[in-house]
This record gives sequence, C-alpha cells and structure tokens, in this order.
Amino acid sequence: MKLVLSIVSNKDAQSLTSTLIKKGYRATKLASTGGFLQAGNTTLLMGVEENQVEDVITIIGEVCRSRQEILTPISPMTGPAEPYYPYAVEVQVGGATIFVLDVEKHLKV
Amino acid sequence: MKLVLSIVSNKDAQSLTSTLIKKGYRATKLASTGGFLQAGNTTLLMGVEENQVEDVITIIGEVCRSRQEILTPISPMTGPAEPYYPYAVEVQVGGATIFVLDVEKHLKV
Amino acid sequence: MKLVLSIVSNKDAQSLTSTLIKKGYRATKLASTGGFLQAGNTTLLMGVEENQVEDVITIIGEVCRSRQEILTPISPMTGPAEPYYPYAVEVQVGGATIFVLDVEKHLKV
Ligand SMILES: Nc1ncnc2c1ncn2[C@@H]1O[C@@H]2COP(=O)(O)O[C@H]3[C@@H](O)[C@H](n4cnc5c(N)ncnc54)O[C@@H]3COP(=O)(O)O[C@H]2[C@H]1O
Ligand SMILES: Nc1ncnc2c1ncn2[C@@H]1O[C@@H]2COP(=O)(O)O[C@H]3[C@@H](O)[C@H](n4cnc5c(N)ncnc54)O[C@@H]3COP(=O)(O)O[C@H]2[C@H]1O
Ligand SMILES: Nc1ncnc2c1ncn2[C@@H]1O[C@@H]2COP(=O)(O)O[C@H]3[C@@H](O)[C@H](n4cnc5c(N)ncnc54)O[C@@H]3COP(=O)(O)O[C@H]2[C@H]1O
Repeated sequence: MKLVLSIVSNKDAQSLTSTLIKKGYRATKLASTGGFLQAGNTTLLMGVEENQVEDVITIIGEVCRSRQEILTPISPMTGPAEPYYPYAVEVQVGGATIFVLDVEKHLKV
Repeated sequence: MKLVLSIVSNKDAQSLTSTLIKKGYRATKLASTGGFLQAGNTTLLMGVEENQVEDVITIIGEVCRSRQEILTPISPMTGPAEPYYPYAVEVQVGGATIFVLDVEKHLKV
Repeated sequence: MKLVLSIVSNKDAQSLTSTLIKKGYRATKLASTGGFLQAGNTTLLMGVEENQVEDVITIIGEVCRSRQEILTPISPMTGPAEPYYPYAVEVQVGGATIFVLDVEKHLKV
C-alpha cells in the first residue's frame, strides 16, 4: 500500500477527483495554499495498492495539464495593502506535484 | 516514531480528539473532503511512538462507529445546480481509514 | 527526496513561508487545528532533497520561536456555550513540531 500525495491546481481538482472515483479509486481532498503564489490549490491524498500507483500517476498527468501563465505573487516583503507590485513572474501552473510514500499499515476500523 | 493518518467522519472527530488528548496523545486536525461523497470529513495527523500505535488504533476503532447510510452523492457528471439526482447509494459511513507511515526523524524546535 | 511536515503557529507561518521561498524552497500550507487547544495552526508540507533537510530544519528553528503562554483550552467535557472555564494551563506555543518522512517517488506531471 502506498500513499500518493498530489498537489494540483483548483481548476483541475474536481475533474481529477471525478475521474479517479469513476475508476474505483478512493481519495481525500485538502484545501491548501501554495507557498510561492499564496494562492489556493488542492492537496489530494490517496491510499493506493502498489500495483495501481502507475495507473493513478498516468490519470493525474492526463487530467492536470501544465501551462505557462504570467502571475503576480503577493511579495513576501510587502502585504496585500501595498498597491504597487514591483514584479510579475512567468510560472508554470496546472500540472501536478506528486509524492509517493510507503505505508507500513493500512486498515479500516 | 510513526505518523498515524486517520480519515474520520466529522461527527466522530470531536469525541475522538478529546479521547486521544485526555490519554496524553497529541493530534493535529485537518478539514478534508471525501472524494466520493464530496462531503466534509476530518483528517487527523498524529505522531505516535511505535509502541503506542496499537493503543491509538484501538481508541480510533472504539470511538468511530461504522454504520450504513443511504446517501446521494453529487454526481460528478452534473453539478449542484442540477435538481434531479438520478441515483442514491448505500454507503458505509463513520468508521475510520487509517494509514501508518514510518517517520525517519521527529523533532521539536 | 524527503517530505518535511511541520506544524507551526499561525503567527510564524507567514514569515516562515517567505523565508523558505526566498531561499528557493517549495512549500504547501494547510490550515490545521491543534487537538489540545482547538486553535488554528498551520501544517507546512515540503518536498526537500535529502541534503537540504538540515538547512530547512535550521530555518524553521530560527523563524519559529518557542515561548510560554497561559491559555484556556475549550474543555472537551463542555462546549463553546459553557461560560465558565474551570482551568487555565501554561503551554509552550510557537516553536515547531517536525516530521521527516522518506519519499519513494517524487515527480511532476
Ligand atoms: N521558491 C520558489 N522560487 C521560484 N519559483 C517558485 C518557488 N516556489 C514555487 N515556484 C514556482 O511557482 C509555482 C507555484 O508555486 P506555489 O508554491 O504557489 O504552489 C506549488 C506548491 O503548492 C506545490 N509544490 C511544488 N513543489 C513542492 C514541493 N517540493 N514541496 C511542497 N509543495 C510543492 O505545488 C504547487 C505548484 O508547484 P510548481 O513547482 O508546479 O509551480 C511553482 C513554481 O513554478
Ligand atoms: N484509500 C483511500 N485513500 C484516501 N482516502 C480514503 C481512502 N479510503 C477512504 N478514504 C477516505 O475515507 C472516507 C470514508 O471512506 P470509506 O471507504 O469508509 O467509505 C466510502 C466508500 O464506502 C464509498 N466510496 C468511496 N470511493 C468510492 C468509489 N470510487 N466507488 C464506490 N464507492 C466509493 O463511499 C464512502 C465515502 O467515501 P468518500 O470518498 O466520500 O470519503 C472517504 C475518503 O475521504
Ligand atoms: N506528536 C504530534 N502529532 C500531531 N501533532 C502534533 C504532535 N505534537 C505537536 N503537534 C501539533 O503541534 C502543536 C503544538 O504542539 P506542542 O507540543 O509544541 O505544544 C502543545 C503541548 O505543549 C500541549 N499539549 C498538546 N497535547 C497535549 C496533551 N494531550 N496533554 C497535555 N498537553 C498537551 O499543548 C500545546 C498545544 O497543543 P495543540 O494540540 O493545540 O497543537 C499542537 C499540535 O497541533
């Protein structure tokens, strides 16, 4: 049993969850915030049998399309009250960051 | 040291947390959403000494009673605006899904 | 690759995240609740290269100052409607609780 932890954009979270559920997988969603952009995203937790991890990763890659966007992060040196943002950055958004962790014990009570 | 990650129903989360805390355990709660029912539930994170994992699992099992309910998940093919839900399902709710992960390093700073 | 999971006070979360991001680290924040005080705190998730874990732990320790405070937890035996809290406790707040977990697979799609 593995724990697949994926951080995905909010735009992709709903269709990703639907796709995974329709294929019989189980998932738990957490509302999260990206440290750099300080924008909301979604952290998906999935306990997955080892032999199904590759399939899950494939699904995530198909549903979450990575794309370039120009964005303005709230500068850590100023706050939201600051009307002038001195820089814009081009970042890759969408896509997914995936961590696979080993699970020593998995049970339902 | 192990990390015990438990997904429990919101109805059980408060009494589960109280019971664990009264017994001296430490816990951190995250508000989460089940992928299938799209309803709120609770993800509990607990760093637990290896020799106490069994006790923690026993407590979770005693507090979180699993039961059958008829529920209507919001269909992934429609949205909340859709007034007609074409199906109801009997699902097991309550109970807990538990993952035990190994912790390589645990420290407080 | 390791997953560094840190539970920090809300007061420290913003400056901690800024400091980590300025040094090039990536982080995802989750809003969480401490089981004992039932107060909001922040759970930070960071995928970190193994040789950078020590640096990350040092940063967390420098930014999150641990201090003593007198606090009144909402008693698990009563509820928020209860006007009389029979006890106050001195607890250590601030600081950080850190768990380092091994990551078997890390990828971006
Ligand atoms: N310190 C930094 N300096 C310069 N650029 C930076 C940066 N941190 C992030 N970025 C850039 O900004 C994008 C959004 O990052 P954010 O932290 O808001 O949102 C991130 C974060 O929530 C999560 N994430 C990615 N890698 C992570 C890791 N190693 N640990 C924890 N969370 C991670 O996935 C979201 C998307 O990450 P992704 O890498 O695709 O895309 C990142 C990356 O292109
Ligand atoms: N391997 C895993 N990885 C990550 N999270 C997990 C997990 N197994 C369970 N969970 C979490 O625990 C909640 C209860 O799961 P349980 O299997 O008891 O109870 C489930 C199960 O009886 C059923 N169910 C879940 N996914 C299904 C699917 N793909 N197809 C059919 N029935 C499903 O609906 C109930 C509620 O599911 P929901 O997703 O709303 O909420 C789930 C989910 O948040
Ligand atoms: N092993 C672990 N697993 C999961 N999460 C953990 C953890 N150790 C610490 N945490 C998280 O870190 C926060 C601060 O913990 P700390 O031990 O520094 O500071 C704690 C500790 O001094 C005390 N405390 C916590 N649980 C206690 C208990 N069962 N009995 C007596 N004192 C407790 O109250 C402070 C605030 O605790 P609170 O639960 O509100 O918030 C905790 C909790 O969210």
